[in-house]
Amino acid sequence: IIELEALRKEYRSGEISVAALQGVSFAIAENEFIAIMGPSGSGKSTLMNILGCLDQPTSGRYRLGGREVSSMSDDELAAVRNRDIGFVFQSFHLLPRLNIVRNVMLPLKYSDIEPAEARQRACDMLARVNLENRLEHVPNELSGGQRQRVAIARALVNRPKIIFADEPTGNLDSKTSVEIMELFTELHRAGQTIILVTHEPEIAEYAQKVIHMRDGQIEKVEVNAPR
Amino acid sequence: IIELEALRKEYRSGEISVAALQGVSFAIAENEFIAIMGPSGSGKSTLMNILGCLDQPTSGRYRLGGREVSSMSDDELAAVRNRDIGFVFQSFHLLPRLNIVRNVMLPLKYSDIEPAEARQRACDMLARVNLENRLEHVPNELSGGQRQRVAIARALVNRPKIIFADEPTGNLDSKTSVEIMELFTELHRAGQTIILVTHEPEIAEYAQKVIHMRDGQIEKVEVNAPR
Ligand SMILES: Nc1ncnc2c1ncn2[C@@H]1O[C@H](COP(=O)(O)OP(=O)(O)OP(=O)(O)O)[C@@H](O)[C@H]1O
Ligand SMILES: Nc1ncnc2c1ncn2[C@@H]1O[C@H](COP(=O)(O)OP(=O)(O)OP(=O)(O)O)[C@@H](O)[C@H]1O
Ligand SMILES: [Mg+2]
Ligand SMILES: [Mg+2]
Repeated sequence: IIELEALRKEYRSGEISVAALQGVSFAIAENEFIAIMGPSGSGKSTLMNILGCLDQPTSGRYRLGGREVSSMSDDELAAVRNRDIGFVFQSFHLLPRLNIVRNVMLPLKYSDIEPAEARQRACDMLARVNLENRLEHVPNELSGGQRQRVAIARALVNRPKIIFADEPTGNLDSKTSVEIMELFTELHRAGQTIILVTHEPEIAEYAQKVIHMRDGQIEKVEVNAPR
Repeated sequence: IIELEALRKEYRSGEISVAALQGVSFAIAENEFIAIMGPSGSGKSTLMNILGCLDQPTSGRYRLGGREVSSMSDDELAAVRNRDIGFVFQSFHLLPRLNIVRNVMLPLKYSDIEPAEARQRACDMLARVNLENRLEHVPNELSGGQRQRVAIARALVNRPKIIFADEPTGNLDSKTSVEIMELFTELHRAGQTIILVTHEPEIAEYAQKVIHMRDGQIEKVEVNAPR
């Protein structure tokens, strides 16, 4: 479902050029559960943003579901982002003025789901991450880990084909982290493809394979023992 | 150096009232290294904000260096915050339009240190967290873990008496986390008092004591084996 060939990403500002990705190639099959690990600054979020169609590579090819992403129209890209992809950002990106139900409803805005049904789905998803008693709150009235859970709920509410999660348990205590990983495991068993970035080995163990990155390249791929 | 007596914090918005701290009492001696752990939403950041003089309790008493914080003037509070306290925020709070050197220099602005000296200290601190090759960058040109390290550098640059660090390794890979904890250990040996919130037991092990919180209260205090 995902094929990357010699992907490069360079950031330029004036004279300074930062090579964030230096030739990344791999393939991910449908319904795989992949973890990505690597040092701070090794290119994990940059890679995730390109995979999630939020950014473009400087060179190289990215095929999603067999289609060349660079040749998709803006409308096609928007449809893919909205319908097929769920993204949990490392820094959450919640809208500060909306309460958490309305934040979680956002991905459903362009779907053909009725507002009442959308609201119900958002509330259900928030209940699944144990936030049913905070529905009227806005993000800055919540703890770091509560905001992280809202970001997770929002990524899952449209039941996307592929879930990209960038450090989804970074602000969560061990018990809550296990609850979130059990939720991901359940979604994986139901058919979803999951790609998650983590720096914690115990979290990476929930995946089938672990891609190790260093300095913008893939260093090795490990296969986990089946659970 | 820190004494808390029956501290309570309640957030009110209209009808809804959230009891974030429900009677917290403890004391921390000078040059202690304390970790605070607990489930997401248990009140850790709320407690840190009150200890760091960034917020006020609803009731109860907080004495810092023997002085009642609630009876300090605004000027005295500002002086304490600027000179005696260094704070690493769970969500970093870096200024987006300043490059990282100028972000790290901020706490020195009201000190009697010359700008050239302040700039040198900021660069040194950024080198200590391995960011010497990113000095001209602004926060959104950096990875999550790089921003976290800028937040750490900024908290340390004025050599504060007390360091409060709220999840300082949440976005860092294991190797970088160890480097940061070795830096904190070094500062502790040099006399600083350190209070850090973490959800990772391996990080809490660097401290002398671990305060466990649950539902806005202290559940228990563990003493670590000496390292
Ligand atoms: N401004 C606010 N208004 C209402 N409730 C709030 C506000 N800020 C925090 N809270 C609530 O207070 C409780 C404690 O929050 P706090 O941020 O201290 O938790 P925490 O232990 O740091 O959690 P985490 O590990 O998720 O960061 C949470 O239930 C949170 O929803
Ligand atoms: N807009 C930008 N301009 C310049 N350099 C950038 C920009 N965004 C990211 N970088 C650089 O690209 C590299 C990779 O960043 P990325 O965010 O992908 O790292 P990461 O592996 O996610 O790190 P972390 O684990 O700390 O989140 C870093 O060295 C970073 O400084
Ligand atoms: Mg990242
Ligand atoms: Mg917190």
